Amino acid sequence: VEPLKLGMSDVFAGVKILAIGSGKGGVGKSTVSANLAVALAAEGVKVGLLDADIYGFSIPRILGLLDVQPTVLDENTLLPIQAYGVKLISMGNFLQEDTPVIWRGPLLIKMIEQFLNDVDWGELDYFLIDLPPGTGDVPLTIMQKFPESRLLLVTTPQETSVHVASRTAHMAQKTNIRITGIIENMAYFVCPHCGERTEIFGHGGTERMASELGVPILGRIPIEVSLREGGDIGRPVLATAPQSTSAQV
Amino acid sequence: VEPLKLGMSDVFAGVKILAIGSGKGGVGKSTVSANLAVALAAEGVKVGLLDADIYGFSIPRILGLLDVQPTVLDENTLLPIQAYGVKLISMGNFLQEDTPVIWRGPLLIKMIEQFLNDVDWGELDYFLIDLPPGTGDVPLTIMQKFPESRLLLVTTPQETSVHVASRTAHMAQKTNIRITGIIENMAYFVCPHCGERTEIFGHGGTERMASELGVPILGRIPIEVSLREGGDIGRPVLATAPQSTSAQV
Ligand SMILES: Nc1ncnc2c1ncn2[C@@H]1O[C@H](COP(=O)(O)OP(=O)(O)O)[C@@H](O)[C@H]1O
Ligand SMILES: Nc1ncnc2c1ncn2[C@@H]1O[C@H](COP(=O)(O)OP(=O)(O)O)[C@@H](O)[C@H]1O
Ligand SMILES: [Zn+2]
Repeated sequence: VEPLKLGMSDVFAGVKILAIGSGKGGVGKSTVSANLAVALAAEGVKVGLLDADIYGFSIPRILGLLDVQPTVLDENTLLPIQAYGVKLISMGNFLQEDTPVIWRGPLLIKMIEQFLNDVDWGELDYFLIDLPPGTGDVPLTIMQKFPESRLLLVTTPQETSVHVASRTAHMAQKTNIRITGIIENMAYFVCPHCGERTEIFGHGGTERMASELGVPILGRIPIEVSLREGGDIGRPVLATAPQSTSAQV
Repeated sequence: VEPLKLGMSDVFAGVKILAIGSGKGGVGKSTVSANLAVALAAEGVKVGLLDADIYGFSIPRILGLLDVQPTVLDENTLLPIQAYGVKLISMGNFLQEDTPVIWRGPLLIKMIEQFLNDVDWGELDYFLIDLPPGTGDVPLTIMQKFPESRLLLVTTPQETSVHVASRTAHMAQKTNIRITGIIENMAYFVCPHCGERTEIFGHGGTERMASELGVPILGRIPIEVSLREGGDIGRPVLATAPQSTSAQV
């Protein structure tokens, strides 16, 4: 494990660090991270949010910040962007939304370190990190740099997602990171025409994973068109589940 | 670009190489890759399938091959696994499904090269590559090693997915890889109770992307519970769309 840069350990000392991960893409990690950050800020908590998905950044769109750049204080320091009471930074604040970041692993880590060291986060109570999919360079670096952090897992109920999500869980266990719990997203769909429920992505996978890992299921979020619409237009819908989650974190 | 190993360029000379990508995870890349491979094989085509998602491998589950290992011919050569007439290889054939692959970039590439060089693929007409999410090490290496390959994009209709998928499209354009077209997945949901349609993930994003890139939409796949179930239990459902797609490829 690389030694922490002195500046870094001061900035985040005493801050509750929560990584939101899954291993599988498209299960709602960014949606949960953004809504959770907004929910915490609404309760008066000082919260920072790092979009650590350098290739697949999506936090700027979810929070309606597509054309906002961070303020440059000097050549080594940036001020994070603020929205809904949340301080945040993302690769999407430096690029057009459709621009590919065609980097190999080491450059990703340099960028993550800059987001951690060169951004003036100020005083924080919580620091949320929206992890990319997979169990590679970025999640590994984050878990090594923040041994005190916790992991919040997000999964959808089907087997494919649950098994890929458990890889991130096992990675956390190997690097001694505590798992706070699991959020099951897209748990069921209520038809707007007839009100009947369909479990499009099945059920039961999350329970099995929770009992295998010995962690609680902190919330279940149904498939809601308003949640998807909110993500597309940049107005995060505080789905009821994350609110109850913020109490649990 | 690293020089191709001599053996490699011989093996894939004259083979039609199709990478299936999206940038965004969870949109159905693996589901489309597996179904497309099975559809091509059903038409008598000799097809190979590489699961290039080393961290998030899911092809073994989708094709019902969880406990199958490739046959070792000698210390440098493996025989690919065969199912449904498709020759395939995946990280999932070497590990338990829940085991995390905690590697940094360079090891990923070593593994991809072994899958390309040390597997005895035999005679092939088509070689399908199921890309991981993102625009990093693996897609970059594949596009550099196979300049003649084509890219099939998979997206779901909502803005977030379309913008992340376009990053992979722009990456392909930068590396002079032709895009064959786009498959729109999870296009709409038909309620099993009342038969009404809901566009859970919106509509219109794919058309905009197709016209911006100047490529056709090759097929639309609705959200179908049977497709998800087939993926969970390892019996690929030949959704009607990929069949019409195999004609287009
Ligand atoms: N509960 C939900 N209901 C409807 N759409 C959702 C829900 N959760 C997430 N989405 C949508 O699904 C897509 C993927 O979510 P995202 O948060 O980007 O996932 P990830 O960060 O895991 O890749 C987004 O378009 C988002 O708006
Ligand atoms: N059209 C569809 N209808 C219902 N479920 C689908 C559909 N396409 C994919 N899925 C399911 O969605 C999940 C994600 O698909 P997957 O192929 O693993 O995506 P990716 O390879 O892009 O991560 C899987 O559980 C799969 O079964
Ligand atoms: Zn209905």
